[in-house]
Amino acid sequence: LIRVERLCKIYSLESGVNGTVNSQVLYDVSLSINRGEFVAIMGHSGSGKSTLMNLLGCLDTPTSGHYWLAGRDVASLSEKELASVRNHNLGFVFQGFNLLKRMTALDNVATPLLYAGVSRAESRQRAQELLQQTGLGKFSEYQPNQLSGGQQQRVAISRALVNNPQLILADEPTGNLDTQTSGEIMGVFKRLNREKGITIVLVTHEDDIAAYASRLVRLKDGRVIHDSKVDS
Amino acid sequence: LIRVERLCKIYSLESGVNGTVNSQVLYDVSLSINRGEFVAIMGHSGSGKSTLMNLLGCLDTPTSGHYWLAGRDVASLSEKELASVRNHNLGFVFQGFNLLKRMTALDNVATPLLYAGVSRAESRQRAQELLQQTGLGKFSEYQPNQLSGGQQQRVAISRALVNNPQLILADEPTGNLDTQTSGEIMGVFKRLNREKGITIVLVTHEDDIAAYASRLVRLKDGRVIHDSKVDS
Ligand SMILES: Nc1ncnc2c1ncn2[C@@H]1O[C@H](COP(=O)(O)OP(=O)(O)OP(=O)(O)O)[C@@H](O)[C@H]1O
Ligand SMILES: Nc1ncnc2c1ncn2[C@@H]1O[C@H](COP(=O)(O)OP(=O)(O)OP(=O)(O)O)[C@@H](O)[C@H]1O
Ligand SMILES: [Mg+2]
Ligand SMILES: [Mg+2]
Repeated sequence: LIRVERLCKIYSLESGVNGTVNSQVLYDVSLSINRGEFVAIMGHSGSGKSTLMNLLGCLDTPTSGHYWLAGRDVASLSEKELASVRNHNLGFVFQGFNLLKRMTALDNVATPLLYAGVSRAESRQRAQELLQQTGLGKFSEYQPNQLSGGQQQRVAISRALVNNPQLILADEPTGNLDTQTSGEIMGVFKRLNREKGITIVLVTHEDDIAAYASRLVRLKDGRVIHDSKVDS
Repeated sequence: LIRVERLCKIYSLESGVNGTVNSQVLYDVSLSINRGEFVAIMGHSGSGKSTLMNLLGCLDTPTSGHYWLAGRDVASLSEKELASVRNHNLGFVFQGFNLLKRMTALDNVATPLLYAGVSRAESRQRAQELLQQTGLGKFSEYQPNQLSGGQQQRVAISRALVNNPQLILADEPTGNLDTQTSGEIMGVFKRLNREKGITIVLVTHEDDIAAYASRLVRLKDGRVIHDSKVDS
C-alpha cells in the first residue's frame, strides 16, 4: 500500500541577516507497508516522525526520493487528485489536533463526509456514532475550547475515522489520554485493523501503545535505525 | 503555600434554542500543599485536572469555594495583583503549550522576564540558558511552526521556569516527549524541587512520571478520590 524509497526532507531556515541554513530532517527513509499492517513508529522528540507522517499523508512533499501510494507515484498526482486521496482514502490524526475552533465537535467530525459529498443529515449521524465510539457521545455540541485536551484529541481521532479510510495515520493519538481511555482508543484501532483490514501507521512515545502494533519502526536523527515485525 | 477549600466550578452551556445547561466540573475540591512539595495529579480525561490547574494558576475563578495562595485570598486580589502573582511567583506549563506563533522560541521564553522588568539583553541570555536545559540550545531562533510537538512543549516548559517561580504548575508536560527526553525534563523539575525548594504541581497520565512526586492526588468526575504521600 505504501512504498517509500530514499525519502529526504530538508528545510531552509533564515539565519542571521543574509544567510539561509539548511537543516536536513529525513535521510534516505525507505519502507514498504502492506495492506492490513499495523505499524508503530517511535523515536526521540525531533527525530522526524511527524515530518514522515506528513509526507505519507500527502500533506507535504519530500525534497528527494519517491512515494508510491496504492501503486501511484504521489509526486505525479495533481492537487485535485491529492485532495481526493486525502479525503477518501486517508484518515489523519494530527499531533496538534487541528480542530476547527468555531465548529462544534459534531461538525468537526462531520466535515470530511460533507467534503466527500455525503448529505448533511447522514454526515451528522455518522459523526455522532464516531463520537460515541470515542466516549464523547454527550459532548457533540461542545466547541473545542470547551473540551479537555484528551477530549479534543478524541474528536480529532473520530474525525480521522469518519469516512472509513483504508489507511489511518495517527500521530501520537494517546498523548493526552489516561491509561483507561488510551486502552479504549487502541481497542477501536485494533478492531478496525483486525475486522476491516484497515492499515494503521501510528506514532507513539509509549511502549504499551506500540505493543498493539505488529511491526515497529524506529527513527533516530531522521534515519530509520530499526524496522522489524513483532509478535502481537 | 496553596490552600483550597470546597472549590466548585460550574460551566453554563447553551443548549438548543432557548436553554442553558449547567455542567459541574469540580465538586468541593479541598487540598493543602506546603512549600517544597512535589505533587502529582492524575485522573481520567475530562475529570477536571486542567480546570483545577487553571484555578490554582489564577487564570480562572471558581464558582464557589476559597483559594488562599501564600496566605492571601485570591478572590480578594485586584486584576493587577493577580497579574503580578502570575508573572513573578508562578510558572505555568499549559497542556496546549500556548506559545506565541510569531515569536522565536527565544523570545517566547524571554517574554515573562521582559514583563517583570528585566532588561532585554539579560532576558534573552537567561532564556537561552533555559532552552539549553531542555535540550533546545540550537533551536532558539526557530518559530513554533518550525518545531516538533515535543520541542514546542519544551519551549513552554522553559518559559515557565525562566523567572525562577516559587510554584510551578505543569499540565501534562511530557505528553509529547519520548522516554529519554521525559527523563531529562523530570530531572530538571526534580532538581528545582530538591535544590531550590520550588513547589511543583504536575498533571500527568503516566505512572512513571507521577513516580517523581512525593504525593499523589487523584481526581474522578471532578472530585478528589485519593490524596496521599508516597515514598520517593
Ligand atoms: N469552557 C467550558 N465550558 C463547558 N465545559 C467545559 C469548559 N471547559 C472545560 N469543560 C469541561 O470540563 C471537564 C473537565 O475538563 P478538564 O480540561 O479540566 O479535564 P482534564 O482532566 O484536564 O482532561 P484531560 O486529561 O483530557 O486533559 C470536561 O468534561 C470539559 O468538557
Ligand atoms: N518548517 C520547518 N522548518 C525547519 N525545521 C523544521 C520545520 N518543521 C520541522 N522542523 C524540524 O524537523 C525536526 C523533526 O521534526 P518532527 O516534527 O518530524 O519531529 P518528531 O519526531 O515528530 O518530534 P516529536 O516527538 O517532538 O513530535 C525537528 O528538529 C524540527 O525542528
Ligand atoms: Mg511529532
Ligand atoms: Mg487537561
